[in-house]
Amino acid sequence: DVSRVAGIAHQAAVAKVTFVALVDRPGIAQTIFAALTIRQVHADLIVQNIGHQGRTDLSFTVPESDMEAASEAADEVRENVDAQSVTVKGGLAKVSVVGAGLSSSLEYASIMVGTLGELGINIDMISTSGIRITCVIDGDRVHEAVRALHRAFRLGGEDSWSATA
Amino acid sequence: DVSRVAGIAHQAAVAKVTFVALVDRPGIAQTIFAALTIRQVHADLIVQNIGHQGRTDLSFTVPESDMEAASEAADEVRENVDAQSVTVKGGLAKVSVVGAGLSSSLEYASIMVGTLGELGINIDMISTSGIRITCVIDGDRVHEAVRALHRAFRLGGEDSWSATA
Ligand SMILES: C[C@@H](O)[C@H](N)C(=O)O
Ligand SMILES: C[C@@H](O)[C@H](N)C(=O)O
Repeated sequence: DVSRVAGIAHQAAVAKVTFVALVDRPGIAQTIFAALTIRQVHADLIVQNIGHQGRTDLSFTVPESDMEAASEAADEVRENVDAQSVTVKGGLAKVSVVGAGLSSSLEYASIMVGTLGELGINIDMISTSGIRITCVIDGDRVHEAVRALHRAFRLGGEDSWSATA
Repeated sequence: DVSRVAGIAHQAAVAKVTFVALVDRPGIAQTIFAALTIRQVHADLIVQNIGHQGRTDLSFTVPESDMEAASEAADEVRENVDAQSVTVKGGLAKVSVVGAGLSSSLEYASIMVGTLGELGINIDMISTSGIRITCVIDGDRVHEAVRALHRAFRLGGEDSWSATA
């Protein structure tokens, strides 16, 4: 039942900045975001997953046009949070399935990642909420992904918008 | 300017299942979600961040009442996705700041993680979208966190709801 899906959103020219292996203790994320806020870095998506041996990675996406500034800001904070390194990757895109109650079943996420998997598109990051499932993928594949997701969720061409995915 | 924040949502009794170090190639997420869908596992939050040396972790949260079933389902799929292990952690909670246009500035995320950092509450996972910033934290600290976030975002007691954070 794909009726819960309202549309497909996408955003091209996305970059990702990652603090690799930072210390996983209270106050570390605070140090990072306070420093990035002062430098007026605008992050779209922020993702942190499980840590291992007391360290974890924290990533955020920015428009590719902000990649330089974001990377510089992250480098300045790196030592304060004892991150092993800061990595930056451009040429990415975000693609999102948008609707209501998408987390009521894994069916929606399954159709989305299944569609990308069939096309051989690797998923670089995943972030979901009740109304949105977002995958970060290679920027070269975004239009192909959007078209295929339209078909998979039986949407017309007009149910698509480019902006904040 | 905290006027964009509509309220604080939280969900107690949350568990997290993680596929540790699975192969980072197309179709892997598809295999996972197809298998979990068949077994009717309901995941709230799905997070995957950057990979290292061709492997990455993929986590999802479930209500603690589904922890057993979710962990068994994940174990059955583990070999198909060549994950080093599957870990399960209960006793967690989700707390979310909810509003519109929250990704317009890192200020909101910064106040949220700053509030948790001041209390010495460790952030286990982070996931954001334009209308929601969610942190997974230790379940014992959820009520303290919700109260402090109300103060930090200058909300009245009635701007809070417990449900899908
Ligand atoms: C890594 C970072 O999120 C840390 N766990 C914190 O609470 O600040
Ligand atoms: C790890 C998993 O997301 C993989 N990258 C995939 O595309 O399926």
